[in-house]
Amino acid sequence: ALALRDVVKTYDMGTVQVQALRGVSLDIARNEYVSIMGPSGSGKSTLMHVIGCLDVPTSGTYTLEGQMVAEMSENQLAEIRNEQIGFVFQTFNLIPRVSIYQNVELPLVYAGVSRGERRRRTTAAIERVGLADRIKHKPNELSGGQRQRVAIARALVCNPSIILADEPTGNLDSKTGAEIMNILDGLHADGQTIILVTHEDYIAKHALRTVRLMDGMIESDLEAVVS
Amino acid sequence: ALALRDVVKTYDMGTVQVQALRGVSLDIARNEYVSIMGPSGSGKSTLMHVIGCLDVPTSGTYTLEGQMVAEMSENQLAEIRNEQIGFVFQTFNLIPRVSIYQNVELPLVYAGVSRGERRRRTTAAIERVGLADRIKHKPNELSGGQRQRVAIARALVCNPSIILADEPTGNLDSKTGAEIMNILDGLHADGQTIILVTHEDYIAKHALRTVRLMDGMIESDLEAVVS
Ligand SMILES: Nc1ncnc2c1ncn2[C@@H]1O[C@H](COP(=O)(O)OP(=O)(O)OP(=O)(O)O)[C@@H](O)[C@H]1O
Ligand SMILES: Nc1ncnc2c1ncn2[C@@H]1O[C@H](COP(=O)(O)OP(=O)(O)OP(=O)(O)O)[C@@H](O)[C@H]1O
Ligand SMILES: [Mg+2]
Ligand SMILES: [Mg+2]
Repeated sequence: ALALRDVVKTYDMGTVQVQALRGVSLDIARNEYVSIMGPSGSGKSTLMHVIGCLDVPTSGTYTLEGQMVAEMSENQLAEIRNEQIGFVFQTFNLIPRVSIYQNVELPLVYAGVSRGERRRRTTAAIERVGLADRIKHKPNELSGGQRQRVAIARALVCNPSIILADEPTGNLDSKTGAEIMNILDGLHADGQTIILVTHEDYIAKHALRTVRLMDGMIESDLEAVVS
Repeated sequence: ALALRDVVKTYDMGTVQVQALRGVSLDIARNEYVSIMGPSGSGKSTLMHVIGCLDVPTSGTYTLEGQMVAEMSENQLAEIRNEQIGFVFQTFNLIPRVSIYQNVELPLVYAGVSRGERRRRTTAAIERVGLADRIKHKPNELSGGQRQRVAIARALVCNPSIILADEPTGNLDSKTGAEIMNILDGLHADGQTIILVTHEDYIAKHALRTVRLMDGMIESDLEAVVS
């Protein structure tokens, strides 16, 4: 489904350069379930942004479904970001002044889905993450874990084939976290590709392969032992 | 050190009322080490905001160091929030357009600390959370876990006697999280009062007492068994 070759991402800070990714090569096939782990600052979110077509590598190539991302048109990229890839951001990135209903509905609006169908899918997504009774709240009228769940609902509402989840349970208690993992496991069983960043071993165990980053490079890339 | 009696916090949403806290009573003595746990949305952050004098209860009383918070002057409250209490927010609440150095320095500026002393204490706090090489970065030029550590450094820079940490390791890998817990354990050994919200049992175990919330009420309040 996707292939990165020698991807480098450097931030130029004037006096110094920060090398967030230092030559990452990675293949992920369709319907894989991959966890990405590594220390704080090791490049996980940067890698996810490259995979999600939200950030351009400084050098190296990224091929998605057989096509070089660097050669795609703006329209193509917009559609990929909105409909093919569902991104749960580490810092949620919700729109502050509108309700969570409108936050979750937005990708469907961009996708040109009809109003009745939008209503049906938006309410279903919000119910699935247990927030039906908070549907009119704005993000700042929610708890941290509730905001995280809105970000998850929004990422899933277009039924994307690739789900990128950057620490989706970081703000959730174990029971609510388990409910979210059930959703992701179910999507994987339905054929989606799941890539999730996590700091927790017990979350990473839901995946079938674990890629570990260290200082912007892949330190290990291991299939899970099926026991 | 602090006493809450029958604290209620209600949010009026027009058509419906959200009862975030439904009558919480709690005593915490000086130099206690308390963890607060409970499901997403159960009222933990709301409780922390009341304790931190950042939010006023709808009813009930809050007494801090023998004085009713409702009777304090604005100046008194400002000093408490800035110098007596160090608050690590669940969503960090950093100032986006200035460097992390300026973010961490700000409480010292408000406290009227001299420039040389501010420099010394700000750099020490930033070094203590392992971010010396990121000192000129702005918050959006940092990883999620790095931002969390800036929020921690800022909360500690005035050497406050009460530390309120709302999920301080949620975005950190286990090694970095352990370093942060070492800092908090050390502060407790020095005599500070530590109150931390966490979803993780192994973090809660650092505390000597665990208060569990459920639907805005205290479900249990237990001293740890020392083994
Ligand atoms: N400004 C607000 N207006 C309306 N409701 C609110 C507001 N802030 C919080 N709430 C509601 O109050 C309840 C308690 O929120 P709080 O942030 O204290 O939960 P929490 O225990 O910290 O949850 P989490 O573990 O997800 O961070 C939630 O159900 C939330 O929706
Ligand atoms: N815009 C930026 N400018 C400069 N440096 C940046 C920028 N964004 C990220 N960095 C740096 O790149 C490195 C990798 O960041 P990234 O967010 O990918 O880490 P991460 O592995 O997701 O960490 P965490 O587990 O803390 O979320 C970090 O050291 C960070 O300071
Ligand atoms: Mg990250
Ligand atoms: Mg909270």
